[in-house]
Amino acid sequence: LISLRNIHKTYLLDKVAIQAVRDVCLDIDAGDFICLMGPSGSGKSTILHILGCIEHPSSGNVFIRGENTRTMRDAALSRFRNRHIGFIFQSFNLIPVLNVRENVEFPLVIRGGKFDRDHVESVIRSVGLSDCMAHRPDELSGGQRQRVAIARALVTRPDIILADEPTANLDSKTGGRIIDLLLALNRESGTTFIFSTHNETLSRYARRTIRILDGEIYEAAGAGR
Amino acid sequence: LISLRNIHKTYLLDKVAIQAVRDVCLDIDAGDFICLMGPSGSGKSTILHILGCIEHPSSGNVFIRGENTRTMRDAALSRFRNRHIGFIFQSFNLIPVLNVRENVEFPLVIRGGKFDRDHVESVIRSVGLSDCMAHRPDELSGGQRQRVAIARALVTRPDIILADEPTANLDSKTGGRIIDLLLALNRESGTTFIFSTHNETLSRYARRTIRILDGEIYEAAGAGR
Ligand SMILES: Nc1ncnc2c1ncn2[C@@H]1O[C@H](COP(=O)(O)OP(=O)(O)OP(=O)(O)O)[C@@H](O)[C@H]1O
Ligand SMILES: Nc1ncnc2c1ncn2[C@@H]1O[C@H](COP(=O)(O)OP(=O)(O)OP(=O)(O)O)[C@@H](O)[C@H]1O
Ligand SMILES: [Mg+2]
Ligand SMILES: [Mg+2]
Repeated sequence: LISLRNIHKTYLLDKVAIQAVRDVCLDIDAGDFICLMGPSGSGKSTILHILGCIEHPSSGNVFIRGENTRTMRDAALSRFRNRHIGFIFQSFNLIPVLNVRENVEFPLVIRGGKFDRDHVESVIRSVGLSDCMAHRPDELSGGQRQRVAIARALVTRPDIILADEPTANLDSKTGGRIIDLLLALNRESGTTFIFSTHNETLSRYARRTIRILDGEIYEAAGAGR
Repeated sequence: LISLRNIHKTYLLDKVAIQAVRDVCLDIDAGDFICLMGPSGSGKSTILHILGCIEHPSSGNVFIRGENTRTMRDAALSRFRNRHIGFIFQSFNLIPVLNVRENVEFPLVIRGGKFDRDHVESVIRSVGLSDCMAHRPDELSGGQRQRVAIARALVTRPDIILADEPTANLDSKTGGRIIDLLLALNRESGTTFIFSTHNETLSRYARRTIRILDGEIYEAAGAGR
């Protein structure tokens, strides 16, 4: 479904080159449930952004369903991303002037056309925020904002969800419910999940666990495959 | 050191009253190391903000060293806060246009007068960010931003540090180092700590653990006191 081949990502900061990601090769298959783990600063967010085509690698190639993203026009890449990928950001990226309902509806509004209000409400209910639909982000707790970001990624029913530390701000009970929700989507709808986490307990739910250290990835050989 | 008496905090949202904190009484003594735990949305951040005099309760009283904050002038309250309290925010609140070093120095710059550059660098080193001093927040990983927020709270050597989920974005190893750092400050300098966390392992380090549920607090009777 998504393939990374020899991906490098280097940031240049005052003439110092920071190698965030080094020679990463990774294959994601449809229906996968993958956990990405590693220390702070090791490159998890960078890899997720490259997988989601939100950021370009410095070198190497990204293949989406066999097609090289370098040969795709910007418009085609955006269309693919909007139709097939849902992203849960580490810092949420909610729109401050919109309330919970409007933030969750936003990707559907962007798509244009009518959308199902009941579906939006049911997604908001599934993350436990039915009582907060009129709140704006600054009127929510940290964990509530995280859940709005999660609901927003789910509402378009994407084929692939990239989740950057989706339970970091949640207590274990609420976090557990979110993971059950994602597992159910994976089982019942075949949604592909790649999530980064610092929580070892979470990795036990994943079919594959990929470790990352200083921009390089390691996968236990044959684990779960 | 800080006392909360019958604290209520109610938010009004479209004529609906949200009781974030209900009738909370809490005494914090100098040198305490207190953990505040509870589900997402239960009121942890609100209580920390009230303890730090960043937010006013809807009713009830806050006493700082026996003095009722209601009788203190704004200027005196600000002065007390700047001199004695360090705050680590759940969403970091870093200044985007300043780099790591400048963000960490900021409270010292606000205070005026000369400050010790070596001290600033040693605090940055203690949170593991010596290699990132020239980065701006948008050039940092989530866990690196969290550590800048922590360093900034430590640099003024406050008597009281209020930490809102200080390790949420950190892997267990980095998070463990941060907690060791805070414990050392508590032991060696007598710094008082109150931190909220979702991490049960962290609560074992605390001398007192206070549970919160729907805005009401529960403390195990006699636990650690
Ligand atoms: N725009 C940038 N400029 C320079 N360096 C950057 C930039 N963005 C990220 N980095 C660096 O790239 C490295 C990897 O960052 P990344 O955000 O992928 O880490 P992470 O694994 O997600 O960490 P965390 O667990 O703390 O969120 C870090 O060392 C970071 O400082
Ligand atoms: N400005 C506001 N207006 C309305 N309601 C608010 C406002 N700020 C917070 N709340 C509500 O107050 C309650 C407590 O929020 P608080 O941020 O203290 O929770 P928390 O325990 O820190 O949660 P988390 O673990 O998710 O960070 C939540 O239900 C939240 O929706
Ligand atoms: Mg990250
Ligand atoms: Mg909070």
